[in-house]
Amino acid sequence: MIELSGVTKIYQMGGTEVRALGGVDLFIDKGEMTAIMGPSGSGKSTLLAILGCLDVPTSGAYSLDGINVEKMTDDQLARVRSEKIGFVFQQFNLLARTTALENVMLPLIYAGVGGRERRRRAQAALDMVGLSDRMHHRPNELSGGQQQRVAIARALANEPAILLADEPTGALDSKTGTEIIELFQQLHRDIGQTVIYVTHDPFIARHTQRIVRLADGLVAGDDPVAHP
Amino acid sequence: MIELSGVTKIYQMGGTEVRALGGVDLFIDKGEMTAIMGPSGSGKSTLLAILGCLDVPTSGAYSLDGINVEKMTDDQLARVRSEKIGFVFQQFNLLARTTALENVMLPLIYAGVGGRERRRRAQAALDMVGLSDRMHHRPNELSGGQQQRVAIARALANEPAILLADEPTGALDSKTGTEIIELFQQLHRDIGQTVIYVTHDPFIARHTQRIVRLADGLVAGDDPVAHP
Ligand SMILES: Nc1ncnc2c1ncn2[C@@H]1O[C@H](COP(=O)(O)OP(=O)(O)OP(=O)(O)O)[C@@H](O)[C@H]1O
Ligand SMILES: Nc1ncnc2c1ncn2[C@@H]1O[C@H](COP(=O)(O)OP(=O)(O)OP(=O)(O)O)[C@@H](O)[C@H]1O
Ligand SMILES: [Mg+2]
Ligand SMILES: [Mg+2]
Repeated sequence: MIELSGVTKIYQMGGTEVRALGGVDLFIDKGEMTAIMGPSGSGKSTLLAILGCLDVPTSGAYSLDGINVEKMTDDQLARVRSEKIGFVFQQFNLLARTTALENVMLPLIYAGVGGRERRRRAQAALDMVGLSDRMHHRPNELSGGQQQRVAIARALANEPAILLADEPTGALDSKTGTEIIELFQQLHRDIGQTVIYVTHDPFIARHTQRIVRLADGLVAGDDPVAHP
Repeated sequence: MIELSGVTKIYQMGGTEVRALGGVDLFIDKGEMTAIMGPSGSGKSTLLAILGCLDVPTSGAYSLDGINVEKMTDDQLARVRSEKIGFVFQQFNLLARTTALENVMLPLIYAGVGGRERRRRAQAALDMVGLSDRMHHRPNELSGGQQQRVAIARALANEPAILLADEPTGALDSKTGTEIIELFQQLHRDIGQTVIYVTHDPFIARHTQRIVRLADGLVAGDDPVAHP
């Protein structure tokens, strides 16, 4: 389903080289639920961006459902993203001038969903994350954790086959964070979603089947979770 | 030192009213170290912005070192902020087009610190948060946790009398987060800094002398910590 081989990401900065990823091999099956952990700067967001077809490796290969991603055109990448992938960004990346509801409807527009169904699905997604009473607020009229939950609702609204989430509970208190990760578990069970999330929180990471650990741009550990 | 009486913050949205703060009384002594906790949307960032003179109450009074803040002019507020307060924003608010070092030097410029001393202090602050090797990166060339640490270094560079931090470890792994909060404890001890930070993490909150809990815009609890 997801196969990375020898993936590197190297930034040239003047005379020096920053190795964000130094050669990652990773195999993730359809329908698996995986957490990615590691220290600040270890390459987690970089890895997730490559998995989500938002960035390309410097070298190495990425095969998604048997298709070589690094060989795709921009149009093909855009189609994969809108059809298969829901992405929650570490810093949310909401559109500032539109409401929570409009932000959540956006991927549904790209997916060609009609007007009434779009509104219904977006409202349902916002309801799932506890924000029905904040639908018409713009991002600067929302708290940090509310913005994060809008970003989550936006990623879920199209019921994507693959959910990628970068620290989805980072701005949330433990009760709200647990509710969100239990929502991910439920979608994973009910619609067989492949879920990959980055987290710093060991308690949140234990809600998965497997934990991949990064350190300095390399996989340092890859272990099953005893009781997800 | 810090005295809030009957502080409210009310937003008018079309026909409805959002009570971000519904009447807060709070007394914080010079040199105290306090954590503010509470669910997402309970008013923590709103409270911190008022304490940091970045926002004004809808009603109620704020007395800082015996001076009525809600009666100050914009110029007086700006001077209080640059002389007394270091603020770490929940979403960092770094300048996108300037490097980490330049971002950290900015408050030192406002405080009238000379060129060479500014550079020395900014480098020392970045070193304290473990980012000496990322000084010349711009924010989009830094990981989420590295950006957060730049925001922290910026707040500390001027050795402010009052440090206000909105979820300063939210984007950090537990080891790096603990290092940061121990740094706050050390400054609190060594220079008698008044430290107030918002956190969702109960482990991080226990590194203080006192925990204030908000719920729905009101103080719901205010208790000493047994072993800070
Ligand atoms: N400009 C605004 N207009 C309307 N409502 C607002 C505005 N800013 C904040 N709010 C509302 O005020 C409430 C408190 O917001 P605040 O940012 O203080 O919460 P918080 O405790 O920091 O939450 P979090 O833990 O999610 O960061 C929220 O319910 C939010 O929706
Ligand atoms: N555009 C860039 N140019 C240069 N270096 C970069 C760039 N983007 C990221 N980096 C570096 O690559 C490394 C990995 O970054 P990444 O964002 O993947 O880390 P992370 O594991 O997500 O960290 P965090 O937990 O702090 O979010 C970091 O050391 C960062 O400084
Ligand atoms: Mg990251
Ligand atoms: Mg907040």
